[in-house]
Amino acid sequence: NVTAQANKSLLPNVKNIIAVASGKGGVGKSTVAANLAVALAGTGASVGLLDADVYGPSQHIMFDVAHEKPMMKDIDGKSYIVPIESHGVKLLSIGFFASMTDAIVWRGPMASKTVQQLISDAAWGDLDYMIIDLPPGTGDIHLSIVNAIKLTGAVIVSTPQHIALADVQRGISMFALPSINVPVLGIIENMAYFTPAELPNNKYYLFGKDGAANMAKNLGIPLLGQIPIVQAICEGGDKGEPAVIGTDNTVTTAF
Amino acid sequence: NVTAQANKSLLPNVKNIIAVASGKGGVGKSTVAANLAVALAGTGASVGLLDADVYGPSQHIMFDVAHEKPMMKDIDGKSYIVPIESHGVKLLSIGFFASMTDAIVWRGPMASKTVQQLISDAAWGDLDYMIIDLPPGTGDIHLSIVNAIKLTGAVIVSTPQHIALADVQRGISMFALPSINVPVLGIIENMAYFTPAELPNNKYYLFGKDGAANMAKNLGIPLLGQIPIVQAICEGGDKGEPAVIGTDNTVTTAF
Ligand SMILES: Nc1ncnc2c1ncn2[C@@H]1O[C@H](COP(=O)(O)OP(=O)(O)O)[C@@H](O)[C@H]1O
Ligand SMILES: Nc1ncnc2c1ncn2[C@@H]1O[C@H](COP(=O)(O)OP(=O)(O)O)[C@@H](O)[C@H]1O
Repeated sequence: NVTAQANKSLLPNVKNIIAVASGKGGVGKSTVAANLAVALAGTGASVGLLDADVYGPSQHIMFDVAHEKPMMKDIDGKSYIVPIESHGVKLLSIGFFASMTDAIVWRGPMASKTVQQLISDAAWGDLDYMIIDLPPGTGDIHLSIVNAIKLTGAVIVSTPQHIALADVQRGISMFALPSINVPVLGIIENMAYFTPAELPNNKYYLFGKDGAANMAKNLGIPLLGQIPIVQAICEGGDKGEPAVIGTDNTVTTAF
Repeated sequence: NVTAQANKSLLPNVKNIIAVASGKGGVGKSTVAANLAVALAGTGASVGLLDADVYGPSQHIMFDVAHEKPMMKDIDGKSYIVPIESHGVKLLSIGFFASMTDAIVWRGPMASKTVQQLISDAAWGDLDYMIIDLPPGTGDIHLSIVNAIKLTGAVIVSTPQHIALADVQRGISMFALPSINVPVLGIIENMAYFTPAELPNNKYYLFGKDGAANMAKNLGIPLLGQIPIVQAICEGGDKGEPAVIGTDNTVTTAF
């Protein structure tokens, strides 16, 4: 516990550390993290992005640097990993360090250790923001990150359906634990609706309407935005060029 | 290893055991498992569904039996868990046995053990099919299930985007391992497109076009179907009434 306190002095040169969380996989958490980082960098801020989604790292793909290998750099006789720069963001992902086809690799203590290294043994430099892409749900990686760094806050990404909300509640409960105590800065409702170009006044609520928005209202947590399903967002993820569409501006101004 | 062989005699009264897998969360794996089970039951077959998605069980919600508690039954002096029946399917989920708001509960060995109990200590009876809803990705739960039961085969659910395909490949590689050796019966591409009622001839490829379908073709694995995004499917999941829409018939005939 003394160690835990001491370790919270990691990343002293980063002004704001924001974790992006989700109740379950596939809600667009990594996409929001990527686009948030790029949007913040677009305002002139210096931004880092730590891909801690150990079971499914994707930031190295979404920033189109999947085949790069981070260099090492000596500072005062100690060796540090140098983040890769792309789209104005400094990036480290465990995706850089594992073969793309490893079936069962990053489990338990080894995964936590690797994430810790990407925090304490990396040359992040001075940053206005660091965005941390957490694994979906709750678990050991979350605990070890929260114990290692002083998080400014967490943003929770959800889709609208009711069935997703119990998972969101679980995440909120985790951040509220006294031993964790991370402020939830807001909820982002992703894939909130679809509007075809041919019918610009129509909103199709494919995954339900306002589920996460209502939850935010009921819990008194800010709704940072409702992002529609936009093909360009998905294509951006595939191509490695974050689309920074729509509500990311709402989200950035929220910070 | 002798134990592994012996254990593969579990569930001797089940004719076909089909695992539903996915490379990552949120692709609709649980939805496909639920609707496949209901569709098969609709053909007159006796069907069981084992929710082994320990980190995010949802079948008890999707079958609208979230608040039921399975009974115990004595057979030859041993106590067995009685599956809950809903929509013609016999169902067991670890969701019946954990509080809805437990933040960090089902980890590692405890999760595997619980799943094993739902297999060996449950009164499934004679079944034509058992569908197993696996956790997303690959890991210990997959290994322990595969070691415990002789799987007829696995169905992999994916969404179309390129970024999802590496994860699918990882799952295929796992099933192909000699120590695992489970036939991949096919790939289902879910959320393949959206067609608004007002524009019935339009297909919007919101998450990309044919990604999983092309992968299936390239790997010589049957494409069991391409399921569109249909609001009724999502609403069915929220309400607890599996929608059994569209390609589930294709999928059922595939069996
Ligand atoms: N608003 C959106 N519109 C269209 N596609 C999206 C949107 N948000 C996310 N996606 C796509 O959905 C997929 C899943 O998103 P991802 O960020 O990987 O989810 P998670 O990190 O929660 O598992 C990705 O292919 C991504 O490009
Ligand atoms: N084809 C579809 N059309 C509309 N909604 C869908 C479709 N498939 C799945 N969904 C919805 O998407 C959400 C995620 O599906 P789920 O089966 O829980 O995914 P997974 O098990 O892969 O995490 C659920 O709310 C579900 O109802």
